[in-house]
Amino acid sequence: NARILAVAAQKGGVGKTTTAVSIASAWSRLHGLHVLVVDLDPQANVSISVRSQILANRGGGALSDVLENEKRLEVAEIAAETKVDGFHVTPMDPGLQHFEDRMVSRIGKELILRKALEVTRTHYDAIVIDCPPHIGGLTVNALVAADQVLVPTSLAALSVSGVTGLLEAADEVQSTLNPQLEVAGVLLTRVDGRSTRVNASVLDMLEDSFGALVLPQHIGVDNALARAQLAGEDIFEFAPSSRAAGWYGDLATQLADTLGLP
Amino acid sequence: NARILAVAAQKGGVGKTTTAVSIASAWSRLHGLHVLVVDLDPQANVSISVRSQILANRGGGALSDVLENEKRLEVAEIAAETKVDGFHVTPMDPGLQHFEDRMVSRIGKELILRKALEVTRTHYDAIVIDCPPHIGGLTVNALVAADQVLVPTSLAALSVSGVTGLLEAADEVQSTLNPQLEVAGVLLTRVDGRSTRVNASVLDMLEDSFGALVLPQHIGVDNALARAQLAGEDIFEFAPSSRAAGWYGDLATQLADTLGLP
Ligand SMILES: Nc1ncnc2c1ncn2[C@@H]1O[C@H](COP(=O)(O)OP(=O)(O)OP(=O)(O)O)[C@@H](O)[C@H]1O
Ligand SMILES: Nc1ncnc2c1ncn2[C@@H]1O[C@H](COP(=O)(O)OP(=O)(O)OP(=O)(O)O)[C@@H](O)[C@H]1O
Ligand SMILES: [Mg+2]
Ligand SMILES: [Mg+2]
Repeated sequence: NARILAVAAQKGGVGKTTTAVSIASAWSRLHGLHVLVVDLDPQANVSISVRSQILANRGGGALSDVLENEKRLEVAEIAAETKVDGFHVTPMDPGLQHFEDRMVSRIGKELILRKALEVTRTHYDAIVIDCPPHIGGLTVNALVAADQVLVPTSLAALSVSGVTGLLEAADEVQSTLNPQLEVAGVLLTRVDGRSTRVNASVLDMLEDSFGALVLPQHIGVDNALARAQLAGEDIFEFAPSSRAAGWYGDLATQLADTLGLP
Repeated sequence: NARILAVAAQKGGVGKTTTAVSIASAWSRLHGLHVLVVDLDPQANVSISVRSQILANRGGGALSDVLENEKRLEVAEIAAETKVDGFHVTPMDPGLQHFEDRMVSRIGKELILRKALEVTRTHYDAIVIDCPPHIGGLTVNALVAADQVLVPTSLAALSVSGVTGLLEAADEVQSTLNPQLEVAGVLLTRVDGRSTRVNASVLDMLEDSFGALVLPQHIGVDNALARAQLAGEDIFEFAPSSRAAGWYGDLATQLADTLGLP
């Protein structure tokens, strides 16, 4: 059975998608694992990030068909293969935009994704869920389905309050619908070595509030990531010897350990 | 009657809050206008950005009290003054998190903010609404209440699809609930002069899709903005001669013109 990692944050633009795609591709390329990335964001940034690598979408459907369909489809039925062996993604799906409105009165609406991954989990070693910057029905579905949640944040005054918001939501999910949900950690991203004053004071704020949850691995600033996204390739394909490939490679190895991946 | 500018984008972290606060403070400091910033984001990043300047909150209430209360309160009743003459903001309000869920079955839910600004508009020359990175009930309320919408985007492959998403929502609001809604423009933010290759190709994508909507004024990368936010001050207070203060000063003058501010 696959281990499931949700990558979620209330704050926008902190590298949720970049982190989800980079970790997943490191697990398949460097660790030989079968990995699926589930894109829960209507902006479809996962499939945009790897659009040059995506092969034809097997089932032809979209994630919102699976989630909104009472007939119990599985996410695996709409997953798309990529040129990277064992690395699959769910295709672009603007229909996710209406998921939260449409599910309002559906009984068990928070368990929909977990159910749609029941069989899918047997096809993969790991599943990574990329969440939108909004604590609503989609992010809650991810937290209910996940074994662990990783919370990226930048070292900025405006990012700290969003970490608290997300961790509170994770707490609530843990005490109700998913008792085994754990926090993989708070990941510092886009750490700019040149802003030492801001970094030091925001890091203090984060360590005061979240202590040991703050992961020792940091992701610095590397424009190779944006260039890779423009090319539609993951960072290991686009710039395997870049600093970003090194940081995400190390992080992926560390997280494989804490998640108990094969 | 105040002119109302919504600052909205589906993409996270593109500078919506930074832009809303910077334009509003420029209008009050440099143009002598009475300006209110309405913070529609549950992360409360507006009040975090200027927390050193906020004076006691007159009414003691929060925006979600006004929006969820059938008794017809006005936003002005909960607005907080700042040390900057004529510059007011709505206070921190995590309760906004539940607004969209609570309003689901309320008749006219998309008109709530516009109604709550009816009298408020007579107290100010301009109102700037900061939106969360999510096209849901809060952003739609902002589009229904606004005269114009400004759409910030960074020059990144992952930001372009979010601009389309927002402009489509604005179109829909314009053809239904707010016929006079106009697009003030697509604003390029965090433009990093060093990434010329990425910039040129993304700019092409944007100009192909949005043509004349792309504003000629660009906001570059200036860490004074993050340092100002850490200090809890607007950029004109914290670093009046910084590049960012210059860029936002020029933008504010240009937008005052297109909005028809006094
Ligand atoms: N370590 C990094 N160094 C430089 N740029 C980065 C880094 N991480 C992410 N970026 C860039 O920052 C932008 C935001 O990243 P990304 O889209 O992954 O964030 P997100 O949290 O998923 O955003 P959203 O809230 O919209 O879902 C992207 O353009 C990406 O290329
Ligand atoms: N021009 C700029 N130069 C450098 N840093 C910037 C610039 N504009 C914004 N930032 C920084 O980028 C981060 C994101 O900006 P901001 O929070 O305003 O974006 P947002 O679109 O409001 O995010 P969200 O989607 O979470 O609401 C902040 O930490 C801010 O300090
Ligand atoms: Mg994302
Ligand atoms: Mg914001």
